Amino acid sequence: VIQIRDVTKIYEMGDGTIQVRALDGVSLDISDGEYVAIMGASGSGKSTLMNIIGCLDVPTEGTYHIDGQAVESMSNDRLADIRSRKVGFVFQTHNLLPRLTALANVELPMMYGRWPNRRTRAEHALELVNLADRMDHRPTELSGGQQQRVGIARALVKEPSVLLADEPTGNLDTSNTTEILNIISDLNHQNGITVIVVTHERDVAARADRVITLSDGHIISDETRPQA
Amino acid sequence: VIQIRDVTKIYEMGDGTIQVRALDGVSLDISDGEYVAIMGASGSGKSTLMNIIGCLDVPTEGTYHIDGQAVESMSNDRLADIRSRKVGFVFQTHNLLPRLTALANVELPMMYGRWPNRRTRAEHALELVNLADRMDHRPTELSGGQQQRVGIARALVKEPSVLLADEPTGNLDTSNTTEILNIISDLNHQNGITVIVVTHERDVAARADRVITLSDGHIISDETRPQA
Ligand SMILES: Nc1ncnc2c1ncn2[C@@H]1O[C@H](COP(=O)(O)OP(=O)(O)OP(=O)(O)O)[C@@H](O)[C@H]1O
Ligand SMILES: Nc1ncnc2c1ncn2[C@@H]1O[C@H](COP(=O)(O)OP(=O)(O)OP(=O)(O)O)[C@@H](O)[C@H]1O
Ligand SMILES: [Mg+2]
Ligand SMILES: [Mg+2]
Repeated sequence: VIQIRDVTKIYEMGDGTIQVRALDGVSLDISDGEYVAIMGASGSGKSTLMNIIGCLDVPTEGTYHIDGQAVESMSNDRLADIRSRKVGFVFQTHNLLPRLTALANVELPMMYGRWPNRRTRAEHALELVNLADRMDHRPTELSGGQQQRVGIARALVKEPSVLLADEPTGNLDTSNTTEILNIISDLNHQNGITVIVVTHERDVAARADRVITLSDGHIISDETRPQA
Repeated sequence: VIQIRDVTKIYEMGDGTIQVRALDGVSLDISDGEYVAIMGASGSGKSTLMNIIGCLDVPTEGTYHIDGQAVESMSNDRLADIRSRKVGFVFQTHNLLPRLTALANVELPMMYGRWPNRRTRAEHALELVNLADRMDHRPTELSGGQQQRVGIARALVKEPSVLLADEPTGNLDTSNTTEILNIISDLNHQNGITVIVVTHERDVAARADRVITLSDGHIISDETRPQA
């Protein structure tokens, strides 16, 4: 359960005279097992919100509770544990390590902690995104869409309970986009994984049960699809 | 005029035992002032073809002529001149320098050669893509869509005669996508700039006069829209 109350994120530029208000008084609850899409114009605060939800960044004001516990009061160990075991993050720009192969990039999250069968898990994740035949390629030896899919495999390899995906299909053709969306839907419907996807594409948002729209750092709409 | 004949691009992996045939016998002519879209599945060779057209890479086999002159026989100076003055390139991953501001990144192509009013030209290019208020931000202080728009401004700032844009709107919302496509259409229709856009989105391809589709390194279709 994710609970965000009155969260504001302010970036101070240069000598502090310029303030960019990336998020402005955002409140939002997300329950376990929900599938939420976050939409909004470029610069509206979507990635900033995702970074806070994924504990990669902290609010300037407001509170953020995960499973009832305030993130501000968590120890570094607890935060690291959330980032590494509870949440899987697909970044808007893939953030792969350039000197490692696709396989090694997908194995990387499992280098700490006890993870039996690391290579097998990583290979399986790459098969899931149709990259079995590219696992020995480094990022510069992969197409844009292939790099994005490696990022998706890496986010899924530890079977997280929350998947945060920031524009996961932006560089993908129709057929790969459909496959990735099917994988994500299955993880949500069959495994009960909570999914939060940032997208500016209607057909990606159409797969979610609920669509939240940001504008200039505010939530301007929050629509739940009528359940079949 | 761009003339590509039987171009093949082979990447050799590791000890040379694995060959990736990224392009396989591609032939294609593009005339001055055309507006061409290149589509195809992820990994089909689109970015590889663009890099060869933009003189950022060389074919393994086949020939490439620009304005009647074979690229293989050009001096390094002539190649550098084409890359810096004739062609503007929007990369699939933005490739901005992380320690420079948006403004400095857009000015960068003008640091060599005589370019009067560099700052003014760069500011104008950033206004064109709605980023006047973000020109002092560095790439990490910009959203994904904003980074992509800086890349577009940088490609346009020298008013090139050929614009090569590899998925220029992948990270952009609908309104910014429309604006960028309008800018590109104007440059083509009013200024006669030759435009080659790689895209996997139908509505982006719809703006072009001609759509070329790649599959596994081959051209499988080349359709010219009936002229109104
Ligand atoms: N340096 C390299 N070494 C080995 N293989 C490579 C290299 N660069 C690209 N490839 C391979 O060549 C093929 C074509 O890559 P390319 O980047 O041209 O595809 P693309 O059509 O642009 O795909 P996308 O839509 O995903 O961006 C891919 O299968 C890729 O794995
Ligand atoms: N480190 C930073 N310093 C200053 N401003 C920042 C910083 N990071 C982001 N911003 C600004 O905060 C605003 C929100 O950025 P964010 O990345 O959350 O947008 P977004 O909704 O993800 O956009 P896109 O759809 O283009 O990816 C933008 O206007 C951006 O310029
Ligand atoms: Mg973003
Ligand atoms: Mg590509």
